[in-house]
Amino acid sequence: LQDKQLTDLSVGDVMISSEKVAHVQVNNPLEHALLVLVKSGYSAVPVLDASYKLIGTIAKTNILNQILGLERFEFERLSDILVKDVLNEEIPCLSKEDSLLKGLNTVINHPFVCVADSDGYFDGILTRRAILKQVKKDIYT
Amino acid sequence: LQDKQLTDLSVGDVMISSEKVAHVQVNNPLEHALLVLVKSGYSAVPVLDASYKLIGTIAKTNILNQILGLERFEFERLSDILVKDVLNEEIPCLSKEDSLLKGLNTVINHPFVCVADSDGYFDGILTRRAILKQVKKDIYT
Ligand SMILES: Nc1ncnc2c1ncn2[C@@H]1O[C@@H]2COP(=O)(O)O[C@H]3[C@@H](O)[C@H](n4cnc5c(N)ncnc54)O[C@@H]3COP(=O)(O)O[C@H]2[C@H]1O
Ligand SMILES: Nc1ncnc2c1ncn2[C@@H]1O[C@@H]2COP(=O)(O)O[C@H]3[C@@H](O)[C@H](n4cnc5c(N)ncnc54)O[C@@H]3COP(=O)(O)O[C@H]2[C@H]1O
Repeated sequence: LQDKQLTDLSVGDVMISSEKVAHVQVNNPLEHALLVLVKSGYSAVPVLDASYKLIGTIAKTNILNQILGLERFEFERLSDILVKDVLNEEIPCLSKEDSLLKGLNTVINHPFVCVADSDGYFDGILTRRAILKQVKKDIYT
Repeated sequence: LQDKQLTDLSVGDVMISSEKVAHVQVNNPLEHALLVLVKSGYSAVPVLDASYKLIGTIAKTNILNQILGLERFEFERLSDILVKDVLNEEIPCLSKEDSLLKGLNTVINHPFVCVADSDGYFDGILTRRAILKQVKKDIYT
């Protein structure tokens, strides 16, 4: 892995694997999801179901947009709305075996891309930072 | 610019210039800053002073962390706190003349980097997306 170039690597070689990825459950209330996002410091995280299948992603923007009323942010509504009502389902998805080059193409428009297996189980995320570190390695060798 | 490689370009060649960058003012209340962030959809933006000098950056996380009380998000406090009390001042900064290679090194740990001139006036931002688009160009040519 040390001497491999971006074009020889796969998504699985550099992704952050699932056990290290903060996520929320599809049936959590938004109040819980916002707490996870604020405490983890991440702007968006994957959304999984109870069997750890990938359902989509959720971002602070989605949650705050949902409670933005005419005069103020209506924070009391956070306990009434569920993640499943607000999540992004139209998300790109990669498999561990995909080339890192395909990963590069996908992160051009997405800060991170979810990785799942053929049955839809969540494997991890490919981040822009992981790609950029590899690019830097390639340039300096 | 079309045929130049990443190693031949400067930050100024690919940055988003200041007039296209959403920002907040150092004396705005957090309520205004959060509205700008939610409506623009950006997770973080630069903070400028009245003469358009670069002061720092502010992110949704900073604002939400500030109002996270023991039991709930205390949204009513948003009108009492100013951007200057919460902004990040320890930020990397580039100049238009810096090489894009130096820009690549900096975006490894920052989704975007502010660009300012020698007097501290805000020139624009260098984003990861701009760098990744150039990397893709280089690989396919
Ligand atoms: N706790 C931390 N420690 C050190 N650096 C931190 C950090 N939190 C954020 N960063 C830096 O800020 C970038 C943007 O984070 P953001 O949360 O907006 O956007 C993140 C977040 O939405 C997601 N992400 C990254 N790691 C994650 C994880 N372990 N669990 C869940 N989501 C993650 O992927 C996006 C892109 O991540 P990437 O690493 O390329 O880029 C990260 C990283 O460079
Ligand atoms: N309105 C929009 N239209 C299309 N795509 C959008 C978008 N808003 C966000 N994105 C996509 O999401 C990425 C992360 O946006 P984020 O707001 O977390 O993080 C952004 C934001 O904090 C800041 N940023 C980008 N453009 C900005 C602008 N015009 N004004 C102020 N801040 C900006 O730079 C960070 C990295 O931007 P980058 O372009 O690399 O990466 C962007 C872009 O790929």
